[in-house]
Amino acid sequence: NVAHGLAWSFHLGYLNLVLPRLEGSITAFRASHNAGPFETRGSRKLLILLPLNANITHTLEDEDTNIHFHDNLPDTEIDRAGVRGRVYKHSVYTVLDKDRQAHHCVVEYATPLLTLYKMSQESSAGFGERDRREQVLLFYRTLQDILDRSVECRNRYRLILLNDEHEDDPHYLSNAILKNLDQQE
Amino acid sequence: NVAHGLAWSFHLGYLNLVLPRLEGSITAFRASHNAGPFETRGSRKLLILLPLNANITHTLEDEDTNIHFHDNLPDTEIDRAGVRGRVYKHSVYTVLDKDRQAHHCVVEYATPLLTLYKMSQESSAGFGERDRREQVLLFYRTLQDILDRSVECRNRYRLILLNDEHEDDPHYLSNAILKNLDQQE
Ligand SMILES: Nc1nc(=O)c2ncn([C@@H]3O[C@@H]4COP(=O)(O)O[C@H]5[C@@H](O)[C@H](n6cnc7c(N)ncnc76)O[C@@H]5COP(=O)(O)O[C@@H]3[C@@H]4O)c2[nH]1
Repeated sequence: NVAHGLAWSFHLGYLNLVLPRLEGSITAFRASHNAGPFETRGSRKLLILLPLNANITHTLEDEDTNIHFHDNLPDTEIDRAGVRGRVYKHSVYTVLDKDRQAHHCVVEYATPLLTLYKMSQESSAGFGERDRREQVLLFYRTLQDILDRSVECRNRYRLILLNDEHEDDPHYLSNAILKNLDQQE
Repeated sequence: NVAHGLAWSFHLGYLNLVLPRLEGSITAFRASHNAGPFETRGSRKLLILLPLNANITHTLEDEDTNIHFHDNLPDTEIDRAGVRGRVYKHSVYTVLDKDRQAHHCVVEYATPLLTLYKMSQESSAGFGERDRREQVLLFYRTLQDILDRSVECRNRYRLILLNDEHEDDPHYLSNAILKNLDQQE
């Protein structure tokens, strides 16, 4: 079960490293930015997008005109497996709601879903398009379980499962993100 | 089979991105360094270390006094899954042979093995220490197959499988690396 291993890898090799450092990065970011991001509205959690069809884009603004890249958080450098100062970073986005109010948040897609998507396109990977949706759900549930039991990661993230039946809504993504901000602030 | 998915993830999410760019990074690196690294001896391939026991260290010099960190190659920045300008980099090491001659090479451990190692220590991951060695071999064979069939990655890497029965040899790692340089230069 590919998704099981990818969820563990995502936690052990990424979330477990970056989530405990996220608060510190946001504090350093606010100290160096005048416009007061995160002060009024937004989230200090890492928002992790999980599209059910695993179809990940690399640039969020291409998905929704209410989403704009704001800036990157300061880099975190960690010596990892022989790579000196491997860089881990997150991007801050401004999301406009229907009243044109700006909300700042740290959001990104769950990178391992890109692997699931590409594997389903490689005939030699032994993994088809029909397996993909099921694997995304398995990834989501496994990751939820792991994170629920992780003291270091608690309350520092939100997993946002994205349905793919929204082709006609140009603000589906910003709405999904905003819904997840309201629930916590 | 966790190792199967991790090998695909390592290729699709990393090697397929960085190997085609490696030659360019090394050329840029040599242009900005006087001491002529890579000129006399060394390798322009990415040397990927795979210890059979999946026991990965983060700092190669701690493993062998004949290995010294030299510098990092220039960063590559790629927009990935919502992270703007995600950084990919490699470290260059100087490896001394028994005649104290210095060889430059770009070497690192296969990071997914770290996931295998840590999963074998987490009881909730459903993956024990006995499975680990078998999974490392499966990772190695799967990765070999994938890379053999990849035109973009051909001849730009070497997979170095490391036996773990060498506790008494303080220069096991540098010897393993040097053996892999001779075979190609
Ligand atoms: N968003 C995001 N930002 C990151 O910096 C990052 N780093 C890792 N990950 C994801 O976490 C998980 C564990 O990472 P690991 O390092 O063990 O495996 C990684 C690692 O072995 C290798 N790799 C990827 N990026 C790098 C890198 N910059 N340097 C070295 N190796 C890398 O290729 C594997 C797959 O990478 P991704 O497919 O991008 O997703 C990874 C993976 O799902 C990240 N996800």
